[in-house]
Amino acid sequence: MTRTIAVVSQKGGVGKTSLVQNVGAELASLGKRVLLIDFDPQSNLTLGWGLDPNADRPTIYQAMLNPPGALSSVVNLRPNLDLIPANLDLAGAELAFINAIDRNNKLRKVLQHLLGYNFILIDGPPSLGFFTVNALAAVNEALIPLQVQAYAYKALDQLLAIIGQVREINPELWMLGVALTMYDRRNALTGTVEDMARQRLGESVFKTVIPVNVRIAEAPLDGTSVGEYEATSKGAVAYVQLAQEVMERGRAE
Amino acid sequence: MTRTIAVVSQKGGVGKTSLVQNVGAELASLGKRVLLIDFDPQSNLTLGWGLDPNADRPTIYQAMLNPPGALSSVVNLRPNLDLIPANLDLAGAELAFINAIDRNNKLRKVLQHLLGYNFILIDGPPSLGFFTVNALAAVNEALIPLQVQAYAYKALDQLLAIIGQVREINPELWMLGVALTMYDRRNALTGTVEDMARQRLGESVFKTVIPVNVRIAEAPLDGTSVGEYEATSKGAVAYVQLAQEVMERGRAE
Ligand SMILES: Nc1ncnc2c1ncn2[C@@H]1O[C@H](COP(=O)(O)OP(=O)(O)OP(=O)(O)O)[C@@H](O)[C@H]1O
Ligand SMILES: Nc1ncnc2c1ncn2[C@@H]1O[C@H](COP(=O)(O)OP(=O)(O)OP(=O)(O)O)[C@@H](O)[C@H]1O
Ligand SMILES: [Mg+2]
Ligand SMILES: [Mg+2]
Repeated sequence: MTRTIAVVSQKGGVGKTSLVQNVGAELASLGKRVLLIDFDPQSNLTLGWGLDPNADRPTIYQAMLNPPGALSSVVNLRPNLDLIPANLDLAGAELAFINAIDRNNKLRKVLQHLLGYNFILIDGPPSLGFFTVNALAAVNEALIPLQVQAYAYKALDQLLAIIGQVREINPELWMLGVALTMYDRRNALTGTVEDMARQRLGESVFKTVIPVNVRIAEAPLDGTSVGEYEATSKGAVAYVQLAQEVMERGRAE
Repeated sequence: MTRTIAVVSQKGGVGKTSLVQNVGAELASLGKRVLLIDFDPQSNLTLGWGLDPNADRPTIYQAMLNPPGALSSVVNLRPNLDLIPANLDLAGAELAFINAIDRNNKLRKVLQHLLGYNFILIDGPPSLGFFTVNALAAVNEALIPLQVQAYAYKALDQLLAIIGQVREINPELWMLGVALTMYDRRNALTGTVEDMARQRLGESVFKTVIPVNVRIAEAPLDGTSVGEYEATSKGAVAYVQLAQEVMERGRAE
């Protein structure tokens, strides 16, 4: 069975793209067949793998317009690792599908034509509207990167409420967990937010935390994951652990 | 004359809200009459001043629905410093005004009823659509916080293109400048992005840079600016300098 995971948060800059790129890369290097989907018109995930979003190739938007042809939007990145890129045209999708009865299931219909993967990870934009709802409606699992800061923590209520609402159209949707990101043991704010999160969310907070590590921010300039960029860095080691924890937490089938 | 400034970037988490809160607070403490407008449905600026977005009070959305009554949405924060708060209802504005002929000028009409300020600063959401266009259409100056990282730098092209397009409906719109944020002298990435930005944008990059400083992230938990939270911190000192540079760079009247 394919595990499908939407990585979502309406708070900007919390590490959604970094998580999808790096957890995806680690799962692939563990032998899992992985597909990443860039579902943000800003197309940072596409950029992060060194691709030009404006190159003349089909993107996730074309796949949504013609789901049976979705495979032609797939780009192979590494062994076991594929990507469906995005570009700014995707921003037009919200308006294009505004009157479609199945507007919330456009992405779900694409996934139905993408078979043979062990994992599909979707990178969402920093908003709560059409794209986040589509991403959550398309998958079985939601993963929330939680930057250990005040605004990101305060955004949780709203996000959990949206996940609850999407369950009405996608009863399979399950909360895989919350991963603490940009964790800096040296400052008190990290501890404050971590305590609040673990108290409120308990076991659904991953044990693995992703530390602040400049290598994570440098790797996308090279068009690669932090594991490839510098495998011994704190960031790379943490993402290996997080990928393993994602595998362990998989729903008992 | 009132200087009106939109603080915009579609990249998430680059310091838009922090810049509006802290530059606004410093301008007010220099004796300028300042109005901040929270124009992000996530209402982080409202939260950052310790207010509950869900309290029963009019917000920027009510002001857009009835511009002549805009003053009733104004909340006084400190001497010389007012705020028009936001809440999640604002997310409904995009759809509510979708067929309005003046849809891009809804915020501009609000500002026409808010007189007597020396500065009006607008905090935008991390997207390029309705809200960012409205914010840019409403003001004379655009200020872009540029986090010194790869994705934020790559977002510049698109943002500058949008500012150019909005000039068609708002010929007064002028580029106040680009302020480097989350600057960390210890890592090479900061220097790489700074060099790229200064080479490409020259003088429009502010001399003042905003360093990574945890006090900036802690202050909103106390509902206050970094200057009030810890005036001697690196973050507070930098925001005093940035506010002064904003004042100096004002268009020659
Ligand atoms: N653990 C980390 N340590 C240091 N830098 C990080 C870390 N995680 C992400 N970054 C950097 O911080 C910035 C924000 O991360 P990223 O772009 O992945 O967040 P996002 O949630 O996808 O943002 P957006 O809301 O704009 O889509 C990027 O420049 C990224 O390289
Ligand atoms: N110079 C800084 N040093 C350390 N932390 C900072 C700095 N500036 C902002 N922050 C923190 O980083 C996070 C992102 O900043 P902020 O929320 O202001 O960005 P934004 O661009 O408004 O985000 P969004 O795109 O979600 O609206 C916040 O938690 C904030 O407190
Ligand atoms: Mg992203
Ligand atoms: Mg903000």
